[in-house]
Amino acid sequence: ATRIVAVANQKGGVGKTDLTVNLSCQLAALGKRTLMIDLDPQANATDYLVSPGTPAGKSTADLLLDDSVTLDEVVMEGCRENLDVLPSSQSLSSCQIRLANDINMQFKLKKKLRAITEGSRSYDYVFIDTPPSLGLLMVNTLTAANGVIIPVQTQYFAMDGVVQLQETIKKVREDINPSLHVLGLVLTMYDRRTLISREVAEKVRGEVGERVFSTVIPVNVRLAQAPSHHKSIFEYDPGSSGARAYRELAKEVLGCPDA
Amino acid sequence: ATRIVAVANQKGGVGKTDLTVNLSCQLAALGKRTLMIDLDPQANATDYLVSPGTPAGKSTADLLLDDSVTLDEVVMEGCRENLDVLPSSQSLSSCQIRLANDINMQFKLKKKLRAITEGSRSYDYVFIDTPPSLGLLMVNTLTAANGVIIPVQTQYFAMDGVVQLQETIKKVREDINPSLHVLGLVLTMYDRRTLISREVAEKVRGEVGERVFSTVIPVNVRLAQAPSHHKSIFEYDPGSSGARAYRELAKEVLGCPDA
Ligand SMILES: Nc1ncnc2c1ncn2[C@@H]1O[C@H](COP(=O)(O)OP(=O)(O)OP(=O)(O)O)[C@@H](O)[C@H]1O
Ligand SMILES: Nc1ncnc2c1ncn2[C@@H]1O[C@H](COP(=O)(O)OP(=O)(O)OP(=O)(O)O)[C@@H](O)[C@H]1O
Ligand SMILES: [Mg+2]
Ligand SMILES: [Mg+2]
Repeated sequence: ATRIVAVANQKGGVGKTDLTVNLSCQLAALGKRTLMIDLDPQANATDYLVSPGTPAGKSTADLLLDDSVTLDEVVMEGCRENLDVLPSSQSLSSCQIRLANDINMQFKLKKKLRAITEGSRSYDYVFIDTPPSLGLLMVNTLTAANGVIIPVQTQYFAMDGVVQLQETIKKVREDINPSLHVLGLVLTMYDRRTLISREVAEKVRGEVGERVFSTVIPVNVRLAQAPSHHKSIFEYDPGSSGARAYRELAKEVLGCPDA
Repeated sequence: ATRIVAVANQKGGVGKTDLTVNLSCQLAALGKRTLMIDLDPQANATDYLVSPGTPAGKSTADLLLDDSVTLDEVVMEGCRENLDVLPSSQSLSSCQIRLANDINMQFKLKKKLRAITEGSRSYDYVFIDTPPSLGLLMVNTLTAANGVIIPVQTQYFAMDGVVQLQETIKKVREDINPSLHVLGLVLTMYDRRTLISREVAEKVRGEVGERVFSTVIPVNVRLAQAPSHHKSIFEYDPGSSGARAYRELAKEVLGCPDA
């Protein structure tokens, strides 16, 4: 069965896009048929992997706003070997307003993904990059997904946001999507020289009910540079600490039991 | 006249909260009567400055959702000398949905701030911390403010977001708030050892139409630690590079011409 994984945290700048892109690329490199969906109007994940100047076709905005648009029309095939992409665009930001009065607004993504769950497109993994908000795009994502990975930056404000997200996931699971479960938390932007990173890491491991992956994504400037070259960390600097961390994380994710 | 300044950037984790808190504290310390408004449902700015265990009264959620609640009922006076705070709470996140059908939804904050602009409460500066989104809370902020400071993280994804925000500000200025103007951009989280920081800083200074403040906020772990002690950077480590940068920024902000 296809693992449809939301990469979610409503706190900004915690490494959601970095994780979605690099985990998708590594699983694809390991032979898993992977689809990366960019559901953030800022389209950072799209910008990261897709070279500038690539002609823009339809985006996830069209997929959510136009009932007649199909997944097949939007998908960019072979962005990397084994990796397809559903690109985002800024027009996705009007989504919240335009769908606000549609009674089926939270099911838009789920319906379009039937091409995968019930149809002819088969993927092993689908990863969904989300914006820093608990609004309509997040609700669509949690309604359509069966798993959630939560990147948690090892800085002071991390815990509050996680608790609120867990409550939102619980509500979606109870009301509309019983298959939704948290695959785990990933500690990100870890700076082992600082006490605050170590303190937050211990606090998260100690207090959170879900699994916290053993792999920690370190602060590594190579990760910040790779997007400007439109290369995954493996293409840009395969020997870097960032690349090594994502290889380890991919192994852990592959080892996740089906819930 | 009161300077009502939105601290805005829809990109997450670029230092909005850090800037709002520390700039408010420094201007208050210099003798300016200052009000800090937390308009982010994640309430990081509130958490930063207000000690845990302080009894929670009303929040900006009540101010926006309840027409009968006044500014006076919500304000926490004397959070620091010369500094008052309008605290946020998680209940602000239901705001977008609950106000969606209210025809006057974008004027809620502006009306409540009349207690300052037309009434008896006088402040020299009002700073508004905003969430990473261009939704209803941002529209309320831009409708009520007369100035905008845009923190820009010196990393690859910085420029796209700035352009979209500039367009939003322009639209609000033309349609409903002619007094709205950008005071300037502040380069944040600058790491002078990395090429990417220097490249993004040059690009922003070279391409952006508005003023870019000379002061740059450096990456400084003391800034990341201060919130966990509920102290401004000046209380926590007045000799740090972060504290020195915010003192310089406060001088530049005081020197801003009235538009
Ligand atoms: N481990 C890391 N080391 C160094 N830089 C990183 C790391 N992870 C991410 N970055 C950089 O930090 C910035 C924020 O990361 P990213 O965009 O992945 O966060 P996000 O959670 O997707 O943000 P948003 O909430 O705005 O979508 C980006 O410029 C990214 O390249
Ligand atoms: N110059 C800096 N050096 C080191 N750490 C910083 C710096 N500025 C901010 N931080 C830390 O980085 C994290 C993100 O900063 P902050 O919360 O101010 O960003 P934000 O733009 O308000 O994020 P959001 O979009 O989620 O509201 C916080 O943990 C903060 O303490
Ligand atoms: Mg992102
Ligand atoms: Mg903030």
